[in-house]
Amino acid sequence: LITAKALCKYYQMGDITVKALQNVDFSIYSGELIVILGPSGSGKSTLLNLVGGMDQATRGELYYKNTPLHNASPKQLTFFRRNNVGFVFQFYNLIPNLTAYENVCLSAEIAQNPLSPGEMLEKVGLAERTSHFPAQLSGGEQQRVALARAIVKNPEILLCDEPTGALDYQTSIQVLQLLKHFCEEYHKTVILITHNTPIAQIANRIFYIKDGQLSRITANEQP
Amino acid sequence: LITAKALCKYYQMGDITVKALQNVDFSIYSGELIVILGPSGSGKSTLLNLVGGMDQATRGELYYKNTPLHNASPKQLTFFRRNNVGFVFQFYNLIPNLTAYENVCLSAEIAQNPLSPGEMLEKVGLAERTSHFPAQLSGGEQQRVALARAIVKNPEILLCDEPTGALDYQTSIQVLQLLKHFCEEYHKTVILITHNTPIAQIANRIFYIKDGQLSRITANEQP
Ligand SMILES: Nc1ncnc2c1ncn2[C@@H]1O[C@H](COP(=O)(O)OP(=O)(O)OP(=O)(O)O)[C@@H](O)[C@H]1O
Ligand SMILES: Nc1ncnc2c1ncn2[C@@H]1O[C@H](COP(=O)(O)OP(=O)(O)OP(=O)(O)O)[C@@H](O)[C@H]1O
Ligand SMILES: [Mg+2]
Ligand SMILES: [Mg+2]
Repeated sequence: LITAKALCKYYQMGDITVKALQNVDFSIYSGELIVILGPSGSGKSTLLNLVGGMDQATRGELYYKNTPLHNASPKQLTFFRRNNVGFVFQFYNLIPNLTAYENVCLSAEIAQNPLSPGEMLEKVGLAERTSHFPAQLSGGEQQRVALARAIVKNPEILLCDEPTGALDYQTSIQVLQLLKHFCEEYHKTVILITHNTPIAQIANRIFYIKDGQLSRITANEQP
Repeated sequence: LITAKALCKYYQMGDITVKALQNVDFSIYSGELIVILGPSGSGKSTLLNLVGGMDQATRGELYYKNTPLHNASPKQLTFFRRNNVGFVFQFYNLIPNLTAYENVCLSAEIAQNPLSPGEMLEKVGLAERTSHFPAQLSGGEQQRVALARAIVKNPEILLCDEPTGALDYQTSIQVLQLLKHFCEEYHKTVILITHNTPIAQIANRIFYIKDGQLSRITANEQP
């Protein structure tokens, strides 16, 4: 479904070139749950942003179903993101002047085959917080609305950047089970960033990132 | 140093009253490292915001060195926050159009007895990112600048809301050791929110919060 060849992302900071990603090669297959694991600053968010068409590579190739993303126009990338990708960012997910329910509904409206907003909010345990605004929700509650908003679009690819970082163990398990269920039941591809190693157990394969490079890929026998 | 009696925070949402905190009683002593532990939505950030003078209680009493905070004027609260409290929020800590170094310097400028900005950035492992803007830093790097910015003020009380939520194990340990060192060496009071139980090991005492109430307090023999 997704192929990367010699993918690079460099930032020029005065005299210094920051190599956020260097020569990354991989393939991701439809229906897989991939975890990207690595330390702070290693390049995980940079990689996710490239795969999701949120950002473009400095060098190298990136394909979605054989369509090149690395040299796509901004218009083509916007089309790709809207129709094929659901995103849970590390921060800043929600529209501040819409309620939780309205945030999820807005996302459903721009989708081709959306799921039910009320049902998604119930699945993340927030049935009683639907009329709250983001500022009236706890950090973890905001992140759960963000997940409901991404999933309701029913996208082919779900990209999640540290979705459970601000959530306690119990809520994390609930959210991860929802992701796994979404991946298996609807045959979606889920790519999940975490620095929390036990979480990686739910993956089909784990991509280890260190200093901007893909150091190894391991497969989980029984995720 | 800090005393709370029957502290309550309620939010009116139409017909429903959300009891974010209910009848919380505790004392915190100078030089203690307190961890507030509890599930998502249990009231941890609400409690921290009250203690830090960022918010005011609906009912009950809150004292800092016998000075009441619960009925202080906005002006008095601003004075209290500026001179006595260093804060690391769960999100939105940094000024986006200042570099990491400038963010920490600004904080040092408004303080009475600041520490060295360059030194604090080095202590959080970001000596090579000082000229980066927040948008050019990873999630974990931003949080580390936020910590440097809070500590450089040399405040009596340091309040940290999930400071290591977005950080990997190694960086978390580095940051927590810095907090513990700051607490012991300068005899400061540190209050730290986490949902991550192993982190609570560094505390002198742990405040367990559940459904807006302080369910119990335990002491660590050997933190
Ligand atoms: N816009 C930018 N300009 C310059 N450097 C950047 C920019 N964005 C990221 N970087 C650098 O690239 C590196 C990788 O960043 P990235 O955000 O991908 O890390 P990460 O693995 O997601 O980290 P974290 O776990 O802390 O979120 C970091 O060291 C960061 O400083
Ligand atoms: N401004 C507000 N208006 C209405 N309800 C609020 C407001 N702020 C917080 N709440 C509610 O109060 C409860 C406690 O919120 P709080 O942010 O203190 O939780 P928390 O323990 O910090 O959670 P997390 O670990 O998810 O950050 C939550 O259920 C939240 O929905
Ligand atoms: Mg990141
Ligand atoms: Mg919170």
